[in-house]
Amino acid sequence: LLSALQQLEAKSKSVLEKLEKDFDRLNSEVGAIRSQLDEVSKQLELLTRASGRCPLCGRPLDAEHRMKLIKQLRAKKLELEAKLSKLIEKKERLKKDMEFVKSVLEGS
Amino acid sequence: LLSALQQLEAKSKSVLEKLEKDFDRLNSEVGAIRSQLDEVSKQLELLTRASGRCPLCGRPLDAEHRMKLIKQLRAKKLELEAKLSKLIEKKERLKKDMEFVKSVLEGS
Ligand SMILES: [Zn+2]
Repeated sequence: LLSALQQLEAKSKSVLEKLEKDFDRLNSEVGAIRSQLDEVSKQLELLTRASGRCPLCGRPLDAEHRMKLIKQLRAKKLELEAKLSKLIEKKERLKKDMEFVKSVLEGS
Repeated sequence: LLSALQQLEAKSKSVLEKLEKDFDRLNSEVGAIRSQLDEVSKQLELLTRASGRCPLCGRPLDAEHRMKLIKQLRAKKLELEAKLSKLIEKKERLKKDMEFVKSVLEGS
């Protein structure tokens, strides 16, 4: 019996280690997406205020080109927001799994 | 004597009103400069990350043109920061004047 408990403990520890590694990876993915979202909203703000010229390089920018760029950026923003909410859901599930395994380790 | 006090009180009230109007005008100037600073730092962030193309309109942007734009924006940022600190100093002085006049009014 003792060796079965010891095996369970060793197995739970290695599961917990793997879950913690996944959790850290997810955290850095969330950070990368948040910084891309930040860049897209900066571009959207500059473009929506612009008229006639590109607010960054100063070259002429007609209304059609400007609207095309704004549409592309809005689509990118929606895509990034959808990715972000999926990752946050994954993180929550992972957190619950980690708490479960920790409670198994503490109980044993 | 009473009419002299009443005159002082009326004069202090009109001075206070003028100071309060100036204070409000200064506040909106500070807000306008802060939003210009915000726009300049967005442009600087997008340009410093860019390479080869304008990060906003997508057209080719050579290193020389990029460096010229970055230099212009940095100069603009310094100018706005100098303006902002002058305005904040003015606001502080005005606040002290208002408190003095208020203490005169309360004392009479
Ligand atoms: Zn451009």
